[in-house]
Amino acid sequence: IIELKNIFKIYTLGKTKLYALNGVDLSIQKSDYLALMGPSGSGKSTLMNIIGALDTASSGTYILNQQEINQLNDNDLAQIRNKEIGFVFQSFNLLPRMTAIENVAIPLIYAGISKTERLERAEKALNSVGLSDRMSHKPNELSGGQRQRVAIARSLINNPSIILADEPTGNLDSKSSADIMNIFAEINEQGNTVVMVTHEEDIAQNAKRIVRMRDGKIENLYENRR
Amino acid sequence: IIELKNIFKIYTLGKTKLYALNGVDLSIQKSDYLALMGPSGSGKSTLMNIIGALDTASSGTYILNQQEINQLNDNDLAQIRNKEIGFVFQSFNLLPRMTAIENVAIPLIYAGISKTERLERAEKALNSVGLSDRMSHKPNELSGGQRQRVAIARSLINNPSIILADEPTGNLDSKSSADIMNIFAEINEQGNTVVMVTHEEDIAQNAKRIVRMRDGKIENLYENRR
Ligand SMILES: Nc1ncnc2c1ncn2[C@@H]1O[C@H](COP(=O)(O)OP(=O)(O)OP(=O)(O)O)[C@@H](O)[C@H]1O
Ligand SMILES: Nc1ncnc2c1ncn2[C@@H]1O[C@H](COP(=O)(O)OP(=O)(O)OP(=O)(O)O)[C@@H](O)[C@H]1O
Ligand SMILES: [Mg+2]
Ligand SMILES: [Mg+2]
Repeated sequence: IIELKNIFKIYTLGKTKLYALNGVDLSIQKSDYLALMGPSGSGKSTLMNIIGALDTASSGTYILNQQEINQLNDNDLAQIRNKEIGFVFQSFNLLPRMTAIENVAIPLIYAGISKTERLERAEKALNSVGLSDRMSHKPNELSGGQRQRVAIARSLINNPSIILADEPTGNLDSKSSADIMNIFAEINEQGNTVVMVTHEEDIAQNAKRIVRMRDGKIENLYENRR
Repeated sequence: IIELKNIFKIYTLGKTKLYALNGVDLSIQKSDYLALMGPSGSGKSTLMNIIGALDTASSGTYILNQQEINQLNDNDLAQIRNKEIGFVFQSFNLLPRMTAIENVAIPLIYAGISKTERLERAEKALNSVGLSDRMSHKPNELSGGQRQRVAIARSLINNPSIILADEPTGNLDSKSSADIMNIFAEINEQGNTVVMVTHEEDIAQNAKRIVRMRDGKIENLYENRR
């Protein structure tokens, strides 16, 4: 369902060109569970942003669910981002002046859900990540790992068919990490696709396949025998 | 050099009182190397902020280098924060409109160092964390792990005698993490004190002592036999 061919992402700073992605080919099937690993700065977040339709490649093709992404108009793209894809950002990107429950409910506004149902579903999502007693806290009244879990809850709220999680356990202790891995396993067993960036080998072991990047390219890709 | 006795940190939200720190006693000697671990929300960052004189306790005493912290005036506190203590924040706290080298040089402005020397020293610090080719990038032109390394470089620039690092390798791959652990080991061998929050057992193994927190209290504390 995700087909990336010869993807380049080039930044121009003054006279230098920086190849954040330097010719990436990647195929992801429905209900795949991929761990994306690699050194700091190797292009993982850049690749995730392109897969998530949050950024466009400088060149190459991206076919998502049989549609060429750069042929779609803004409305179609927004629809995909909101309904098909759940994104957990490496730096969470929570709205600072809204509470945890309000932050989690935001994707449902776009989906046209009533306020009562939005808050009910947001409460349920926060419960599933262990934050039922932090719902009315704003981000600056939460710990780092609590903010990360709010971001995870928000990504799940629309029941997306593709979860893209960039370092979802980077600030979590082993128990909280295990809870998140259980959630992702469950989502994947229901037929959804999970792509997760991680720098921790133990976390990567939860995936079906492990893809390693280096210097803007995919270095190797192997099945994860568990 | 760090003596915390019966430290409480209480937040009042509406009618509820939240005990982020619920009676903490901790002694840290000169050239100690402590790893602080515990579940998400257990009070690690709150404790670090109090040790770093960035926040004040609701009650209890904190003696730093034989001085009771809440007896000091603002000037003395600012001096300590700038010259004695290097702080790596869990969320980095870089200034978005300045480049990496400018961000790293900031603590030296307060110290009254000339601009030429500031940029020289900042360049050296960025070099030590592997970012010599990213000096003129702004934070939004850097990867998550690169921002983390800029925050680490900034904390070291004044050669502080106490390093407080909150999840310094949360976004780093194994090679970058190893580089940071080597830097901390070196600083510690020179007689400086390191306190590091981490959720990764391998990273904690670099420390001399491991302190575990739970629900705002210290649960146990043991020597790390390496
Ligand atoms: N301003 C605030 N108002 C209310 N509660 C707060 C505030 N700041 C923090 N808290 C609460 O205090 C507790 C301790 O927070 P702290 O950031 O110290 O946790 P932590 O151990 O660093 O967690 P993590 O591993 O997730 O970073 C958390 O449960 C958090 O919700
Ligand atoms: N706007 C930009 N302008 C210039 N260079 C950029 C920009 N954004 C990212 N980069 C560079 O692109 C490279 C890839 O960045 P990316 O965020 O994808 O890395 P990453 O693999 O996610 O790293 P990390 O593990 O540290 O999060 C980095 O070297 C970074 O410096
Ligand atoms: Mg990244
Ligand atoms: Mg914390």
